[in-house]
Amino acid sequence: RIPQETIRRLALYLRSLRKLSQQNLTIVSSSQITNHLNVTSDQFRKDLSYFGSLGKPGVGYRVDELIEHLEKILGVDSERRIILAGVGKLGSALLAYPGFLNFNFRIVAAFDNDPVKIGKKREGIRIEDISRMREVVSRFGVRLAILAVPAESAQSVAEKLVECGIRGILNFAPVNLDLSQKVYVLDVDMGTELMALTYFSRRVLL
Amino acid sequence: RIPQETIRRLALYLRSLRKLSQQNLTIVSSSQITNHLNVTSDQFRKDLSYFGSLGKPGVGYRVDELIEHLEKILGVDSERRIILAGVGKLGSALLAYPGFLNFNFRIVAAFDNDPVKIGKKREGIRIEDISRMREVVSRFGVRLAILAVPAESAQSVAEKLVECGIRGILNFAPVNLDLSQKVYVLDVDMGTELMALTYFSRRVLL
Ligand SMILES: NC(=O)c1ccc[n+]([C@@H]2O[C@H](COP(=O)([O-])OP(=O)(O)OC[C@H]3O[C@@H](n4cnc5c(N)ncnc54)[C@H](O)[C@@H]3O)[C@@H](O)[C@H]2O)c1
Ligand SMILES: NC(=O)c1ccc[n+]([C@@H]2O[C@H](COP(=O)([O-])OP(=O)(O)OC[C@H]3O[C@@H](n4cnc5c(N)ncnc54)[C@H](O)[C@@H]3O)[C@@H](O)[C@H]2O)c1
Repeated sequence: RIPQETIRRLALYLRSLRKLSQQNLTIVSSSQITNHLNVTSDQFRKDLSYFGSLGKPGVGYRVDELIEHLEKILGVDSERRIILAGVGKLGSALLAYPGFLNFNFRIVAAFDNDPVKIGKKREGIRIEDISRMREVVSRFGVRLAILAVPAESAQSVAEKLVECGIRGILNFAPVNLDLSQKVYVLDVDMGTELMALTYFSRRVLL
Repeated sequence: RIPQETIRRLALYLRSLRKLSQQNLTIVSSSQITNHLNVTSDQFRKDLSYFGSLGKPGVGYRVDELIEHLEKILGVDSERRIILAGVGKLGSALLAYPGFLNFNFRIVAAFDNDPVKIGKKREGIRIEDISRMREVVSRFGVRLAILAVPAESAQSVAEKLVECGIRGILNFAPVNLDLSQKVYVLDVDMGTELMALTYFSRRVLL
């Protein structure tokens, strides 16, 4: 099993390589790729070693080749459709975020249970009633969902997502979801991030 | 140096322990604390071992004692003031989020450069002009900031934050900030999270 941290770093390498390609660089060293990232060249080589050998020591890495390789590993070489559950303050901001398209993610449908919101269009997407989720998910063949409902309804909405065939949930609600092995949950907990920030910022060089 | 992942897990243990304390449990086992978290009891014991010995093998952990200990390590035993730079779609959602208070974080000031927004009140906070940041930061004695400005202004605004004495930045802009050693930056990159989700959700049990 490949560690989650390795996959997150691959995504950062992909972002760096895309920038280097915009600067018309064709062959780069590992330190050019990991510049500005808190990553050593050793860690970079170790991360890539999980996926076969790339680049030649002393010669460097071909930017276009490495981009293509990473896009395939990360599955962003083709469009990924996602659905959004909960179109509140955070959900609306996520719906309007153009950055997801940079990595081939497109929110194709959004669901809520607030009668005032259902039927309205936001960013070109009609807000659907949560009861219509199964029908819409199977029509679009979606496997991924963003969960942005309040903490008290997160577990029940997440169970509905799994029933509809969703296999990956990006969870913003500050609760630990208890779901079957059939689904992978990634939590984005901003409270946890701020605590980590507090801890490490107190230890920087003064 | 303690790994970032360990500190994130401590924050998750604290959240679990608070729930257990609400259920009036006074002594718990490590597996009760790590239940619903993708963490083994071994990992839990290893994480705690960085901070001295806690709990007795076979007897378990005192919930109130462990909560107090973790709150002190994570620095959430006293109020942490934070400022917000960028009050757009995401910044507004963060400003309205009550969850930060659960861990003693309070947004005390918000800054923007849009003349239409400056002077308006949102969630009880007056949006200030970014040029007044130094004065407000030193008045409140703030060390932490959330950065929610567009990617193209993130580097320059981050540099201003460091000049004002900010020592920790939670960065939502999808760029690698190049800052002095005096500041700790934690990136929340939702594109990276979605890529990791794509990778792992394709490998769950089918
Ligand atoms: N706002 C933030 O910056 C922020 C930050 C971190 C975490 N969160 C978390 O993200 C989640 C959303 O936060 P928010 O600020 O957007 O809240 P919000 O109350 O503004 O939005 C929640 C939305 O979910 C809908 N909803 C409620 N129950 C539902 C159900 N059973 N089925 C479908 N839709 C339902 C509501 O109608 C509403 O539109 C919360 O769990 C919150 O804790 C928010
Ligand atoms: N919206 C999302 O869900 C989302 C998700 C992931 C990442 N992000 C990132 O978060 C950041 C904010 O996103 P958003 O959707 O809220 O954008 P937005 O355009 O709605 O908000 C940006 C705000 O920053 C202000 N601003 C611009 N330049 C500034 C400067 N120099 N000084 C002070 N304020 C300045 C603008 O006036 C605006 O209010 C972006 O970098 C974006 O890539 C957003």
